[in-house]
Amino acid sequence: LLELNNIYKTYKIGTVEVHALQGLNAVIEKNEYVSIMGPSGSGKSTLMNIIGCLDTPTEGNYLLDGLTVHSNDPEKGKLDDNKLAEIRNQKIGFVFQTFNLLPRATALHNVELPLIYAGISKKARMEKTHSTLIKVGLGDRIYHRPNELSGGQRQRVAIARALVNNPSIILADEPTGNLDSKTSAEIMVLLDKLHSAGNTIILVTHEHNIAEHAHRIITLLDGKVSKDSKTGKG
Amino acid sequence: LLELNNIYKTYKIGTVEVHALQGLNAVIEKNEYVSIMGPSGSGKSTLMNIIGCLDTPTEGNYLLDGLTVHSNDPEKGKLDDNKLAEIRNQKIGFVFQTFNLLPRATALHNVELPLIYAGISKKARMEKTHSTLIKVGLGDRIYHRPNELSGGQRQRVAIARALVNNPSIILADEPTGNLDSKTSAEIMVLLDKLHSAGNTIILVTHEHNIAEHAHRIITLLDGKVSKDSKTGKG
Ligand SMILES: Nc1ncnc2c1ncn2[C@@H]1O[C@H](COP(=O)(O)OP(=O)(O)OP(=O)(O)O)[C@@H](O)[C@H]1O
Ligand SMILES: Nc1ncnc2c1ncn2[C@@H]1O[C@H](COP(=O)(O)OP(=O)(O)OP(=O)(O)O)[C@@H](O)[C@H]1O
Ligand SMILES: [Mg+2]
Ligand SMILES: [Mg+2]
Repeated sequence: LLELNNIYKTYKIGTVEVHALQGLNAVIEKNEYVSIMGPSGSGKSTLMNIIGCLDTPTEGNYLLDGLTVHSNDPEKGKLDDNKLAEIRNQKIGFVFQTFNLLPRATALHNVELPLIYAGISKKARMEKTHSTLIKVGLGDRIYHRPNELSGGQRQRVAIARALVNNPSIILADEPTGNLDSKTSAEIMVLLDKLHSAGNTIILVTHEHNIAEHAHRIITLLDGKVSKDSKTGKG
Repeated sequence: LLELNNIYKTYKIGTVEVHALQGLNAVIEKNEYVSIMGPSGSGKSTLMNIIGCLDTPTEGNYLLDGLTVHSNDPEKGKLDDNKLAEIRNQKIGFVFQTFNLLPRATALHNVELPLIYAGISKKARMEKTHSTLIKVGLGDRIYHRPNELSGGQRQRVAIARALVNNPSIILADEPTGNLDSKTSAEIMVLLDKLHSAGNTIILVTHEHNIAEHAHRIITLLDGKVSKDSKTGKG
């Protein structure tokens, strides 16, 4: 499904270069359930942004579903912005580490957005948005704006928004970081079910018990894969 | 040190009332080490904002160091905004659940701010800011802005900012939510040391192993204290 070859991502701060990813290689098949772990600053969110077509590597090749998203070879067809936006909206659901909600919109409208972009009718949008917010336990918070929600409630709005369009690839960056154990367990049940339904789940987490829901754990260190092993599940 | 009596906090969303705190009582002595736990939405951050003089209760009395911060009785001296700002700047260090960093300022300037408000000289500010950023492992990230930092690095800038003015009361709302186990352990060593040095630590966390660093755990449920017990430490 997705193939990352020799991926480099370098940022410049003034004259200093930060090597966020340094020659990363990974292949993830359709319907895999993968956790990504590693120290703070090791490149996990940078990797997720590249996988999710939100950012491009400085060097390296990224193939998604057979399409060349990015290539060192200018001859190979690279995807244009419209195509990338289409993939992001239809194939990928992204839960951001820092939520990235629209601050002046209600939880309802934040979750509704991907469906508006996908051209879904108002009636179908309302049904789907309501049911997804209920699934993450926020049925009684739909008209609250982000600053009228607790940290864990904002996180769940971000999760609902990522799932509302039934994406086949779910990228979740620390989805339970602000949740108590009971609510975390509810979210993991949701992700486990989506995996059983045939979707691909890639989740970044610092917590081992959350990572163990997946069938494989990829560990990053200094922008490279330092370990890649099965969890014994699946 | 701080005394909360029958604290209520009610929000209004349209016609709906949200009872974030419903008759909460707590007394915390000087140099205590307290963890606050409870489900998502149970009122922990709301409680922290009231303790930290960032928000006022709808009803109830709050005494801090003998001063009446808020009282139902209009006869009792309530603190004015200048006095509250002074307490916040000098006595209290607050690590916010969602960091609340200035997005266009560097890590250095974000951490420097409380010292500027306290009227500290430039030379002393630079020394203190640098050493605090080094303590949280960000010595090589001081010129990065928040969007040029990883989630865990932003969290550590928020921690550094809370500690830079040597406050005697440290309020930390989920300080390790975005940190891997090694970095979490480093931050907890820092907090444990600050406690041994005589300061008062109140930390909200969802993780039991982090909560167990404290000597007492207060558990909230639906805006009230549901449990209040010693951890066996200290
Ligand atoms: N400004 C606001 N307006 C309306 N409701 C609010 C507001 N702020 C918080 N709430 C509600 O008050 C309740 C308590 O919020 P609070 O942020 O204190 O929870 P919390 O215990 O910190 O949760 P979490 O663990 O998810 O961070 C929540 O149900 C939330 O929706
Ligand atoms: N826009 C940027 N400009 C400069 N440096 C950046 C930028 N974004 C990230 N970095 C740096 O790249 C490195 C990797 O960042 P990344 O966000 O991928 O880490 P992470 O593994 O997700 O960490 P965490 O667990 O703390 O979230 C970090 O050291 C960070 O400081
Ligand atoms: Mg990250
Ligand atoms: Mg909170």
